[in-house]
Amino acid sequence: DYIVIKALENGVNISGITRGRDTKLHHTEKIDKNEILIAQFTEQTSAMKIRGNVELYTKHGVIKSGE
Amino acid sequence: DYIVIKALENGVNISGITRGRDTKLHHTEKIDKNEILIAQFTEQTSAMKIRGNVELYTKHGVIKSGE
Amino acid sequence: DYIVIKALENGVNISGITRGRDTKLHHTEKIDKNEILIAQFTEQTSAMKIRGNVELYTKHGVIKSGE
Amino acid sequence: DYIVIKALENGVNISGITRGRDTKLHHTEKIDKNEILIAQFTEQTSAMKIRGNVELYTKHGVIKSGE
Amino acid sequence: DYIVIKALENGVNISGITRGRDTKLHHTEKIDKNEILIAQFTEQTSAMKIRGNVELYTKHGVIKSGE
Amino acid sequence: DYIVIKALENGVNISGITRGRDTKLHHTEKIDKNEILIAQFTEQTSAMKIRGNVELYTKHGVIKSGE
Amino acid sequence: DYIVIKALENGVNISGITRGRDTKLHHTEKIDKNEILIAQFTEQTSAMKIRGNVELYTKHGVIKSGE
Amino acid sequence: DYIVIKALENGVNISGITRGRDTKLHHTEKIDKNEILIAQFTEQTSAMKIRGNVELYTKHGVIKSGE
Amino acid sequence: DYIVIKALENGVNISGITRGRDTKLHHTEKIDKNEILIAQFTEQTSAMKIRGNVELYTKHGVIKSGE
Amino acid sequence: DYIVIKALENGVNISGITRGRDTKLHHTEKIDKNEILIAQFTEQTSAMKIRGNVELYTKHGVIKSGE
Amino acid sequence: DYIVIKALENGVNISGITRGRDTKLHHTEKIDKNEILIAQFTEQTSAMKIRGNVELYTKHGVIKSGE
Ligand SMILES: N[C@@H](Cc1c[nH]c2ccccc12)C(=O)O
Ligand SMILES: N[C@@H](Cc1c[nH]c2ccccc12)C(=O)O
Ligand SMILES: N[C@@H](Cc1c[nH]c2ccccc12)C(=O)O
Ligand SMILES: N[C@@H](Cc1c[nH]c2ccccc12)C(=O)O
Ligand SMILES: N[C@@H](Cc1c[nH]c2ccccc12)C(=O)O
Ligand SMILES: N[C@@H](Cc1c[nH]c2ccccc12)C(=O)O
Ligand SMILES: N[C@@H](Cc1c[nH]c2ccccc12)C(=O)O
Ligand SMILES: N[C@@H](Cc1c[nH]c2ccccc12)C(=O)O
Ligand SMILES: N[C@@H](Cc1c[nH]c2ccccc12)C(=O)O
Ligand SMILES: N[C@@H](Cc1c[nH]c2ccccc12)C(=O)O
Ligand SMILES: N[C@@H](Cc1c[nH]c2ccccc12)C(=O)O
Repeated sequence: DYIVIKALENGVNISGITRGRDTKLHHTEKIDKNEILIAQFTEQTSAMKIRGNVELYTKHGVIKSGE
Repeated sequence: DYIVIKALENGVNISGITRGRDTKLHHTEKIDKNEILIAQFTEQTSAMKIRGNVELYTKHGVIKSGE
Repeated sequence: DYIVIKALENGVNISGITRGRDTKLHHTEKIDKNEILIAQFTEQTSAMKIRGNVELYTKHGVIKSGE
Repeated sequence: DYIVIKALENGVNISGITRGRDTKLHHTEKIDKNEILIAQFTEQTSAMKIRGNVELYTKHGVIKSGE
Repeated sequence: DYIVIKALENGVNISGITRGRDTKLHHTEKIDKNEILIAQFTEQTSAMKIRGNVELYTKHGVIKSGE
Repeated sequence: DYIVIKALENGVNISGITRGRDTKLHHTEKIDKNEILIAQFTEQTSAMKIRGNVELYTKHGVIKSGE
Repeated sequence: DYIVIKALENGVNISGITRGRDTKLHHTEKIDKNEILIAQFTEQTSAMKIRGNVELYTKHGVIKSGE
Repeated sequence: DYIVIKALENGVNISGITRGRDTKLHHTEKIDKNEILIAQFTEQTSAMKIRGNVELYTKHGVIKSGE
Repeated sequence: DYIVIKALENGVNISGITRGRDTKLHHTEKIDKNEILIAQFTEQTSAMKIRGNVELYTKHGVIKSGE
Repeated sequence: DYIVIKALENGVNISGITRGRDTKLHHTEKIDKNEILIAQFTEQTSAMKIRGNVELYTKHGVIKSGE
Repeated sequence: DYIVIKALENGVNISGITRGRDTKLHHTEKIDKNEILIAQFTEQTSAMKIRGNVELYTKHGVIKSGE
């Protein structure tokens, strides 16, 4: 399972949230406008948090944040 | 299995509910308007509770809370 | 396998029913209007009972209790 | 595998039938009008019997008992 | 794998047929008009026989016995 | 995998054919008009033979024997 | 995996071909007009040969031999 | 995985090609007009070669050799 | 996984390419116009090369080489 | 699981991001206009970052970066 | 998982990229106009690079490089 994030503006943050008893952000990847991040869920990452304007492609459809 | 939550207002709460004999909230992630949380079910989390206005994308369709 | 329950009124009750020889309610989660609970079937929970007006999203479709 | 039963009247009975050599009712869950029961097949339960007016949601479609 | 049987008349018989070298009826469940039986294939049951007017829901479609 | 056989006349025969080196009929189940047999392939049964007028429901479609 | 063969004439032959190094017919089942044979691939049978007019139902569609 | 071959003329040849380091024809099955061969891929057979006019039914569609 | 190759001209070459560290052609099967080869990927074969005019049937669609 | 990247301009960068506790770029593959890279997720690679104008083909659809 | 590459011009290069810690080209297969290469992902190959005008058939659709 992976998701695809396309930045619609500069400075979009995608944070990985730890799997297990503890829940905290273990890494934040920054992408600028037109850059694309494709990220899997993994042994380390059981949730992700996205801040900034993006087009998000998932198995449940395409989600546009922002206006 | 993951779900996608897009906040439509500030201060949306997504709580993870413990798997096993005990049922309690183990973590609450807060997201503001336009932020997106993508969360899996895990060894720790067998249910989730969402408070606030969201667009929720799941395998059973898109659910809009709030008016 | 998970189901999604959106409360259409305050005081909706979602009870987990024990898996195994014994059949009893092991936990009741209460949600108010516009709150959403997403719950899996688990080692502890092999059935669920819902009281109150909800929109229920399952793999067999969307079910509206109440009028 | 689970089924979803929505009661259309009070006093609907859903009985679990034992898995194995023996075939008998091991538990009967009662639900009233507008209440919903979601039940899995399990190690204990290999058949179910429903008495009363319901809307039944299964992988083979929606079945309405009663008139 | 399960099938769903809705009785259209009183006194419908659903018999389970033994799995293995031997082939005989090990149990007959009786249901009356509007009652519903949902039954799995199991370690004990590798075939079923239905007598009486029913609506039968299976993965191969809906089958109406009787006229 | 199971098939569904609805008898359109009395005296329909459904025979199970043995799995393994040997190929012979190990059991013949007789059903009359409007009766339904639902039968799996099993450790004992790797083929089936049907004589008489039936509606046969399989994963490859519905087959009507007879005129 | 199984196939369904409906005889359109008397004396239709369905032969099982041995699995393994050797390739020969290990059994020929004869069916007459309107009779139906449903046969799996098995440890003994990795190919089948059909002679005579039939309607053959497979996962790749319905095949009519004969004119 | 199996394929279905219906001969459109007499003398159609279907050859099994050996699996493993070596690649050679281990068996050729001959079928005449209107006869049908249904053949699996097996431990011995990892490819097949067909000569003559046939209708070939596979998971990728129906292929007609010949004019 | 298999592919189906129908030769549209004489002298079509289908070569198997070795699986593993080494990459070379281990076998070339020649087919003439109207002949059909059906070939799996195997322990020996992790790629195939086709020269000549063919109709190629794969899970990604039908591909016609040549003009 | 693989993705397909077609470069729409020269100097497109596709970086592999390490799987595990550490999150850093372990390799960047450069492709020029009209070149295509097809890349899997692997034991080393649990995320990818794309910079430059591309057409990206994934299981969630086709994504065009750039204007 | 395999992909299908049809060369639209002479001298098309398809390179296999090594799986594992190291990322380099381990083999380049050259095909000329109208030749077709069908290639799997393998223990050695976790990415592929294509240079030259091709029609590329993948599970995510058909991709045409070049003008
Ligand atoms: N550490 C948590 C992270 C998490 C996943 N899904 C969640 C949903 C809600 C809150 C936290 C989470 C876990 O692995 O379970
Ligand atoms: N601790 C419970 C949490 C839970 C999951 N699904 C539920 C449904 C209803 C009530 C509680 C639950 C369990 O793992 O089973
Ligand atoms: N304890 C029962 C609960 C149950 C599941 N499905 C049911 C259907 C009917 C009655 C009870 C049940 C079991 O695990 O099997
Ligand atoms: N004890 C039986 C219950 C049962 C399941 N399916 C049935 C069909 C018919 C009659 C009984 C049954 C069994 O586990 O097999
Ligand atoms: N005892 C038989 C019952 C059976 C299943 N499918 C059948 C088809 C025909 C006749 C008998 C059967 C068996 O397990 O195999
Ligand atoms: N004993 C045979 C029965 C059989 C299954 N499929 C067949 C097809 C043709 C002839 C016989 C058969 C076997 O298990 O293989
Ligand atoms: N004995 C052969 C039978 C066979 C299966 N498929 C074939 C295709 C062609 C020729 C023979 C066969 C085998 O098991 O492999
Ligand atoms: N012996 C070869 C046969 C083969 C299968 N697919 C092929 C494709 C091309 C050439 C030969 C083959 C193998 O098992 O791999
Ligand atoms: N020996 C190589 C063959 C191969 C498969 N797919 C490829 C793609 C490109 C180049 C070579 C290949 C391997 O098994 O991996
Ligand atoms: N090292 C991280 C890389 C990663 C995957 N998905 C992510 C999402 C967000 C941030 C980092 C990641 C991991 O394997 O989990
Ligand atoms: N050696 C790398 C090759 C690779 C696969 N997918 C990638 C994506 C980006 C960069 C490199 C790669 C690996 O197996 O993981």
